Amino acid sequence: SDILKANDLLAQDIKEMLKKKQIVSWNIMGSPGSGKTSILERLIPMLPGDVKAAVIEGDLATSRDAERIAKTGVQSTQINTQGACHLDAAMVRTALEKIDLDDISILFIENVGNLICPAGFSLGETGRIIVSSITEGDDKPEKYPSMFKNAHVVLLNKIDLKSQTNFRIDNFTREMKKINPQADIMQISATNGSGFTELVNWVVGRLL
Amino acid sequence: SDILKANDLLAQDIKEMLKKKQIVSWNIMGSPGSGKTSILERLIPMLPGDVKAAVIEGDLATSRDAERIAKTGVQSTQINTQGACHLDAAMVRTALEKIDLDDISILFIENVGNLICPAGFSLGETGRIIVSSITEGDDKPEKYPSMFKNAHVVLLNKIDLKSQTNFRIDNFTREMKKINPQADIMQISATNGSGFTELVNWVVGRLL
Ligand SMILES: Nc1nc2c(ncn2[C@@H]2O[C@H](COP(=O)(O)OP(=O)(O)OP(=O)(O)O)[C@@H](O)[C@H]2O)c(=O)[nH]1
Ligand SMILES: Nc1nc2c(ncn2[C@@H]2O[C@H](COP(=O)(O)OP(=O)(O)OP(=O)(O)O)[C@@H](O)[C@H]2O)c(=O)[nH]1
Ligand SMILES: [Mg+2]
Ligand SMILES: [Mg+2]
Ligand SMILES: [Zn+2]
Ligand SMILES: [Zn+2]
Repeated sequence: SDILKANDLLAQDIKEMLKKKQIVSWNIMGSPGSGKTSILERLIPMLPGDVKAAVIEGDLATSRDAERIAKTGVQSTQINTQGACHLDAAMVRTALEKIDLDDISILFIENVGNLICPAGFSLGETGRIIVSSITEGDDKPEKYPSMFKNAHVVLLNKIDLKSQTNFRIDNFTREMKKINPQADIMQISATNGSGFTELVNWVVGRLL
Repeated sequence: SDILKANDLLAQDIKEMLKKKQIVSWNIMGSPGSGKTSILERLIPMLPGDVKAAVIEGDLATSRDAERIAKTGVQSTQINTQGACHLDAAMVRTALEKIDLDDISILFIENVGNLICPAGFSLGETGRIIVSSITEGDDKPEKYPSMFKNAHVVLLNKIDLKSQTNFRIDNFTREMKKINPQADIMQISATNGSGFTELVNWVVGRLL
């Protein structure tokens, strides 16, 4: 449609601009409360000292997430979508004006909590990180395929709660193999740090 | 917009039709994996023997949820939205043709897992049940206000996991008081049955 086409043209501009500045960008998506902000809160302080990050936060309302991120010391700006269920390239381009991009090597964009709509809107990102918490159940890839199809990595968060759920990792990985065999899958816990050494290596290994 | 207006007209038809047949209908909404289907699986067998229910299941893909519900013995039909992020009145009217509405006193409609988009589309329901799992965090009402504003009841599910989270019930109820003081709030667990006697009474007390 025309809306999508206009979005993709703008996304392409953003992509080329970030590439010129050698900034890698990650569009972080997942259900409400899957742990996107918690993951960033733990990940950012673990980055090597010479790797500077900035964060664009997207929510319908409140600046709670941007405020949480700001406590880690990095640049953080909040987009409020006023009811829109996904970030789009126009919103991101406006937010980028509020960030000093010199010295930045990673841009994280936390999308609105939504396992469907954000999948359709490129933000000009290098790639997509999908956060799927084990408390949501292991059938999410087949029930929400468009979200998982384009993931570079799926972070299986809240792994600390696994023993209290009926989550079967082999079920999840089998479903992912069908729709997106290239995606990495990482079991992590933002609350106890499990899996974060591997996650930091994954992120740092993909710097430009 | 025109789309919303057309939807609301169709929803009104559904509403009047169900009212004539003395069928109460509940639009069940919540994030992916918040426990909507699990709640129905436990609730339906607990209904009094003379209270017949039917269920319309909405998902992007798969018939997994309708199959789970069918095991309880009630009529259950699956809508696959083919990518649409919410059910609308047109989809529900088509699904209603697959259900024998005689003898039914309750229609449950499980909406697509999404804490944003379904709020904008009336299905002709009597009212809305919002499922918010405590694992998602206690800031969801303020971050996703359109969903919580129109709830008749909020089911705080997965209360069995409360001790392993930082969920503060008073935070949640205080936020709900600001945006929707009329809504009932019930703490429940679909896995261990906690709160279900009260939930059954709430549902049965609202039969037509
Ligand atoms: N047990 C456990 N809880 C977690 C973990 N990660 C996050 N949480 C909790 O999950 C809830 C939601 O975390 P957030 O980081 O706010 O989730 P989010 O995905 O950013 O939420 P939205 O931005 O609103 O979509 C909070 O109560 C966190 O403490 C984890 O690994 N284990
Ligand atoms: N610990 C715990 N887990 C629960 C509870 N209710 C549901 N679950 C688990 O949560 C996961 C998702 O449950 P579902 O009932 O499929 O959730 P849903 O909201 O219907 O999911 P979608 O239809 O995909 O949006 C499953 O692994 C359930 O076993 C509960 O009260 N406590
Ligand atoms: Mg967040
Ligand atoms: Mg379900
Ligand atoms: Zn949308
Ligand atoms: Zn939508």
